[in-house]
Amino acid sequence: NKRFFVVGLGNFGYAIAERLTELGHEVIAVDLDPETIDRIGPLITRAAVADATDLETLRKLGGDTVDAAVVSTGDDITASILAVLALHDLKIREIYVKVISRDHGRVMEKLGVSETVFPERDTALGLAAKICGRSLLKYLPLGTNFSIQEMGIPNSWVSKTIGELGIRQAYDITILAIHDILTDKFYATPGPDYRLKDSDTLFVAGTDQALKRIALID
Amino acid sequence: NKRFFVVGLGNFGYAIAERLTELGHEVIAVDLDPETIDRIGPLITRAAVADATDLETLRKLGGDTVDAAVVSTGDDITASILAVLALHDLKIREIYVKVISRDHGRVMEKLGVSETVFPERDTALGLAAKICGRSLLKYLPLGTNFSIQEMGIPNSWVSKTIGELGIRQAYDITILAIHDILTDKFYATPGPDYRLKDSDTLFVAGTDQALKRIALID
Ligand SMILES: Nc1ncnc2c1ncn2[C@@H]1O[C@H](COP(=O)(O)OP(=O)(O)OP(=O)(O)O)[C@@H](O)[C@H]1O
Ligand SMILES: Nc1ncnc2c1ncn2[C@@H]1O[C@H](COP(=O)(O)OP(=O)(O)OP(=O)(O)O)[C@@H](O)[C@H]1O
Repeated sequence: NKRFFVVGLGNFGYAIAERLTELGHEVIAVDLDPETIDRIGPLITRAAVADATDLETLRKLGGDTVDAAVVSTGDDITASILAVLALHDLKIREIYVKVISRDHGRVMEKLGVSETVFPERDTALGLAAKICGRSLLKYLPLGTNFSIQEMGIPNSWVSKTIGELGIRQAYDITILAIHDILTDKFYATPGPDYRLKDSDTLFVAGTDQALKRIALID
Repeated sequence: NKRFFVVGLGNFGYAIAERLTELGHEVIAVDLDPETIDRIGPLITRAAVADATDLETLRKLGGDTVDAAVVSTGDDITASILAVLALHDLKIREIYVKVISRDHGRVMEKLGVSETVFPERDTALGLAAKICGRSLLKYLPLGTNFSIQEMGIPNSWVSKTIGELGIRQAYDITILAIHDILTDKFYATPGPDYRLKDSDTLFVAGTDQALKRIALID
């Protein structure tokens, strides 16, 4: 099992601190709000009211002993930057940051964090795909950057065969199976001659980047 | 193409209004903030400064002609409820709501909305699974007769390439990814030239019969 540091316990930080603990890992969390710390205290390894921009405070709490950190200080962009820099000083190399704007994301990429998430935007893109009738019905992570998802057929793929579309080469994803909604049949490992219908859904697997790309096709 | 109504243009509402437009649909959006409306105006079908809790205002803007609506009024839970009720009065049956807490979600379920999203929480759960590097799988059923499993390399496959072995054709399974145990790297959708090592494990997908057969190979 691993040890994680979570900075900032808004909805996102709180949920991830809880979830990592449920998954059997140790979580140390800090936040400026005593009520939040009191609420989460019993649920995780350790929680403290503290300013995460302060290097010595982080070190005292064991911030230098963790495998990875999550930074989610909400609207306070400066705090998120200072917290990332403090974590770098403690030699924490795996840092995930919840950002609140594209520019915030760009700053974090410049700082070399492992990954940024932008929940409002990421979820909006996912819901948009769904409500146009192209659903990402299931999403299953398989490893650090590899997952499976179920998706509807992009309009431009309807009536074409898998071979014609050259999906694996073009998008770097594998089609595991086709679910024919009308007959409720599964076609496992479909071959290149399978012709896609708009009533099909696909189970596809690949890296998150590849899966994001494929969700954007019309 | 479809027509959508978006109520509230925070990060989520703004992103979904933009994205639905990119996907070729019509979007009518309302918000209380004139600056936001000015910014999105040129990008979508129609944008207006308006209070979405007012039925007549929504009707005047064409709210009764849309296929579906998205409600994302942020912290104002009461506004979100009144907006949903107004949309119901306009006979809009497909309504998606961005909620800011579990209780907010429960209210929306009671109101019978199509779906709620809770971006901070949904994204946190997704990231948690990722950063534990958890492959959830030893064996994962995806449908009534379709599953994924993780397996070691049969001795007879070591040092052969995927192409040489003709695995898909011979065994009717798909190799989703190779997990190189020594480097802890995942190789998604490996190509035919990938040469198998005895320290690899494979994530394979197929019917249960196919997976059973493959487990018996030496
Ligand atoms: N320097 C800091 N050190 C520790 N915690 C901080 C610091 N700055 C801000 N925080 C904490 O980060 C949290 C951010 O939560 P807030 O609800 O503002 O934003 P958020 O990340 O947008 O939340 P959500 O995940 O709900 O969208 C607050 O609880 C705040 O106390
Ligand atoms: N009654 C209403 N009618 C129309 N718009 C409203 C109404 N009430 C609130 N809004 C709008 O909803 C938007 C909500 O955005 P805000 O940034 O507060 O929250 P949010 O949904 O949490 O944002 P984000 O998606 O960035 O997390 C605001 O721009 C506000 O003007």
